[in-house]
Amino acid sequence: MGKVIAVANQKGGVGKTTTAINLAASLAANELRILLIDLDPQGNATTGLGVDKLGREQSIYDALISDVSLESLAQRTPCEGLILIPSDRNLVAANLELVDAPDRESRLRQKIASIHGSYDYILIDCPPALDLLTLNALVAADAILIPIQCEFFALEGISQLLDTIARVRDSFSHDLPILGVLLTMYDDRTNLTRQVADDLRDFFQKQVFETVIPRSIRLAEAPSHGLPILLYDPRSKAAEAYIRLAKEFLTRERVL
Amino acid sequence: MGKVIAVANQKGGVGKTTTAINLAASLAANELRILLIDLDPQGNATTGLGVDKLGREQSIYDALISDVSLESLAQRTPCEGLILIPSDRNLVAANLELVDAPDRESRLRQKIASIHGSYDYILIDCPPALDLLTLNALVAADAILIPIQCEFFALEGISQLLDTIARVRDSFSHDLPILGVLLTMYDDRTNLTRQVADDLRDFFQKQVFETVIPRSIRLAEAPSHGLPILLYDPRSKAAEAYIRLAKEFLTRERVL
Ligand SMILES: Nc1ncnc2c1ncn2[C@@H]1O[C@H](COP(=O)(O)OP(=O)(O)OP(=O)(O)O)[C@@H](O)[C@H]1O
Ligand SMILES: Nc1ncnc2c1ncn2[C@@H]1O[C@H](COP(=O)(O)OP(=O)(O)OP(=O)(O)O)[C@@H](O)[C@H]1O
Ligand SMILES: [Mg+2]
Ligand SMILES: [Mg+2]
Repeated sequence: MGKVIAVANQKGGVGKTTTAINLAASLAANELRILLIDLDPQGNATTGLGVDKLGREQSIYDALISDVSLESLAQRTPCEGLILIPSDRNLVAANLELVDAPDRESRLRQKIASIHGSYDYILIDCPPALDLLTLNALVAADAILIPIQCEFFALEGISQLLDTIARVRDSFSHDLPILGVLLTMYDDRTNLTRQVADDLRDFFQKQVFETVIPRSIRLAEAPSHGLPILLYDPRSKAAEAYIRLAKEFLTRERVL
Repeated sequence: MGKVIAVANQKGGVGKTTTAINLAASLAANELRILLIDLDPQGNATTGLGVDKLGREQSIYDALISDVSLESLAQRTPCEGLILIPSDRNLVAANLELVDAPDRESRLRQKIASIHGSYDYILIDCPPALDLLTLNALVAADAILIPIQCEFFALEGISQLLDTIARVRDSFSHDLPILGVLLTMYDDRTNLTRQVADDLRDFFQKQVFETVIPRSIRLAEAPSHGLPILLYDPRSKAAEAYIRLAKEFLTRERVL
């Protein structure tokens, strides 16, 4: 019940939001009750699901900083079975405002505790930083899913991310296994992609998902229509990839 | 003398580091003395120029947090005339450690004041966040260069970035003009790229650089050799684009 998965990688632009939206939508298509929490001040997961940011009074920021409940923030999305907790630009301030709070890293975990039972899975889309927002996601998470582009700079950030995970395990005596490493924007025509993918498979071994997400312009177009790929272009290679990923996710999750 | 340019955009993976490295190298090739400061804890600009991160005792972190001077951190790079101030993973902690410091946003500006005279231009590669590190860069900068991918999510972050720039102007009575908006990873075969580019040109008008950086695998390969594109593949379209950008940069900068 209510397994929490953080979608995180401090390297920017590696496909965190695209994966959070499309995996959440594909899981919901499997008759599962899914919650997606947008923890990025940019609010890309919110807009990518067609949910309005501007007219909103409250967002995940208010749940972190005050006693607003997650239930009260829940928004429907174009996908049946997928609920979103939206973000907004106030979230930028949370990193500074939480610094002196006694339980600054566990605010999100406390809030999620009250809604665990209503969902099968809770996904958290993280910002591109190892900041207090991402730490809140890691402390709240039962496992972490790491999207990675097959490019040189993407390799660099891995050791910092693994260090942060190790720190969360030690300071919060919190297991936080890696559910999987997902290769995104995969372009098998280039040597660079194949070389980096080989390095990643050597390093992470079985933790690398079999499913690979191909580079596909349809994925980049879908958010401008406020739709996940499953609804925007269900027969595309990208939609098939995320449907396969959802199946592999469920298999891996059950043996964690 | 010593004009400071922040290369910033909180959206991740838009080509900030690639632009900072290759513009710096192209300017250095014009017989100018260039300093590149790596202000991102990921340290991609440091590795992308072949400078070792691990063996290092001190980095930009020490200059921000203690009385270490920038001069003492200067590292040679493969490019004649281009000096780097390296980053390292300690920089992640700077955001929290600077919070209570009285002059927390102007640390970098103070440090740069002592080396202004030794360089023609000082470029700062920013992390993908509107955090204290990026604020330090904006307060220290004479102008900002904004790399943008022509994709839907890239449009979203613009208003937050412009708000932050406006806040810096007000609170620090610091005129921070936009030197230019650079379209990166431009793929003119897709409608999405052309549509987003049109939107950006409508919005930013003349602030958009004429020079556009094409999507090119050679650019993504170059950092794994620790070289800017100018040295890795000087006859590539990408190298030509950054050489053109350097010329346009100099023209724009002179009329600021
Ligand atoms: N497989 C793919 N093929 C093509 N484009 C993609 C793919 N996945 C993501 N994109 C596009 O690449 C860009 C970066 O992806 P996305 O925003 O999901 O990454 P992110 O890691 O969430 O970025 P940030 O670090 O800013 O949060 C977006 O414009 C997105 O539409
Ligand atoms: N014009 C281009 N064509 C192809 N690949 C590019 C281009 N520019 C950058 N890249 C690659 O895209 C990825 C993202 O670029 P880069 O790391 O420079 O962006 P960034 O904005 O600095 O990211 P971050 O937000 O993590 O700091 C890198 O792997 C880089 O090699
Ligand atoms: Mg994102
Ligand atoms: Mg970068």
